[in-house]
Amino acid sequence: AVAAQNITKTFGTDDTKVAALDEVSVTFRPGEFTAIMGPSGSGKSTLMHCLAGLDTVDAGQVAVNSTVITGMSDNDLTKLRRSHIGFIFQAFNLVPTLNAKDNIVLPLDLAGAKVDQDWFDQIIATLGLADRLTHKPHQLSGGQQQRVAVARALLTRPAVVFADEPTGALDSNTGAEVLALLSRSAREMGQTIIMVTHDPHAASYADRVVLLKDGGVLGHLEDPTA
Amino acid sequence: AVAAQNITKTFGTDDTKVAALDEVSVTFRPGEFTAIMGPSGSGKSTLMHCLAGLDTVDAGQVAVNSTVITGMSDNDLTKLRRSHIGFIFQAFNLVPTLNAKDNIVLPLDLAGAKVDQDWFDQIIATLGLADRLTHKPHQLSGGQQQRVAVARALLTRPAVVFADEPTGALDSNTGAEVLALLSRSAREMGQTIIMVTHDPHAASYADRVVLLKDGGVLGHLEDPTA
Ligand SMILES: Nc1ncnc2c1ncn2[C@@H]1O[C@H](COP(=O)(O)OP(=O)(O)OP(=O)(O)O)[C@@H](O)[C@H]1O
Ligand SMILES: Nc1ncnc2c1ncn2[C@@H]1O[C@H](COP(=O)(O)OP(=O)(O)OP(=O)(O)O)[C@@H](O)[C@H]1O
Ligand SMILES: [Mg+2]
Ligand SMILES: [Mg+2]
Repeated sequence: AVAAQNITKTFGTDDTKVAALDEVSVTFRPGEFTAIMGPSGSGKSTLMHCLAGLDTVDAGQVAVNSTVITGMSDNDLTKLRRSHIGFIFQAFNLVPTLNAKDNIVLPLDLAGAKVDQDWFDQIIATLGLADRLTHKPHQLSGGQQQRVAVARALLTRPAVVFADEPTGALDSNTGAEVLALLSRSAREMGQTIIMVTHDPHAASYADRVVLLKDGGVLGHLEDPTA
Repeated sequence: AVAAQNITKTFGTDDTKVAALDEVSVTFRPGEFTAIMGPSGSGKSTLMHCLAGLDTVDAGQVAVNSTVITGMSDNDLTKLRRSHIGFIFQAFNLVPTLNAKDNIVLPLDLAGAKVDQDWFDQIIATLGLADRLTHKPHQLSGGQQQRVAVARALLTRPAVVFADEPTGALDSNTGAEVLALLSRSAREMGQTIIMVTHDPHAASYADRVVLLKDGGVLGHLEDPTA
């Protein structure tokens, strides 16, 4: 459902120039749960942003659901992301002026689509957010903000879910709820789950692990166990 | 070096009202490395902010280095924090318009103090930031931003270091460097280290663990082993 072919991405100029991705090729299939691991600064978030069309590549191409997104116009990219992609950002990226509930339904509002109330209630219950829906981001703990970001990405039932360290701010119990939810999304709803994590326990929920190092793919692990 | 006596903290009004801390008493001694653990939303960040004088309490009192800070003026609080406290925020709180180096030396600049160049070089080398000093926060990975926040808190050699999930965005190797640095700061420099973490491995570096739940102290663990 998502494929990168030989993608290269360089940032900056002169003394901030960094080769963040160096000829990376990787494919993610429908219903597959992949964990991406690697040292801090190895290019994981950059890879995720390029695969989701949030950033452009300097060489190579990216395809989502058999559509080549490299070279697509901003308008078409936005429409594709809105209907097919959910993204849980490493820094959450919540809208500070909206409360938790409005942050969560924002993608649907922007698409002019209705909220599936049952699914909304299920996600909120699983993530323990029922009594925080009217709080704004600054009135939430770090882990609560992270869970709002998770709910926002899952509510639209997108074909592909990108999760950039989705349990980084969570205790083990709350983290397990998030991982179980992502795992069910892959197995029962056939979604493609691509999760960056530093936590080997989180990676053990995945079907396979892709290892990055210095902007390149170091290797793969099938069926990881913590 | 830091003591909280029966502190209570309530946030919000009406439907956002939350009793974040409920009669919490805890003492931290010089040279002691304490980990604070507990579920997401249990009050850890709130406790840290109240202990550091970044937020006021509604009842009880807080003392830092035998000075009662409850009721202190903003000016006096700012001076005390600047000379005695280093804080690594859960969301990093870096200045977006300054590069990494300027973010790290900012507290010293504001205090009109000189940078100890040897100590600066040591910290930068240990945290692997030497080739990122001219990058601005948006040009850094999540883990690199976190390490800049760690460097900023340690450069001034404060009597008390508050670390709110200082390894949340780091891979295990980089995280181990940060934990070893904090541990050395306690043992060799006699600093008081107070670290919030969700990671039992990180907690194992501490001399003891304080457990929070629903705004109250659930218990203590001495000499934790992962
Ligand atoms: N300004 C605010 N208004 C209302 N409630 C708030 C406000 N700030 C924090 N809270 C609430 O206080 C509680 C404690 O928050 P705190 O940030 O201390 O939790 P935490 O233990 O650090 O959690 P995490 O592990 O998720 O970071 C949370 O339930 C949060 O929703
Ligand atoms: N705008 C930019 N300009 C210059 N360099 C950049 C920019 N954005 C990212 N980088 C660099 O690209 C590299 C890869 O960053 P990326 O955020 O993908 O790492 P990561 O693997 O997600 O790390 P972490 O685990 O710390 O989140 C880093 O070394 C970073 O400094
Ligand atoms: Mg990252
Ligand atoms: Mg917190």
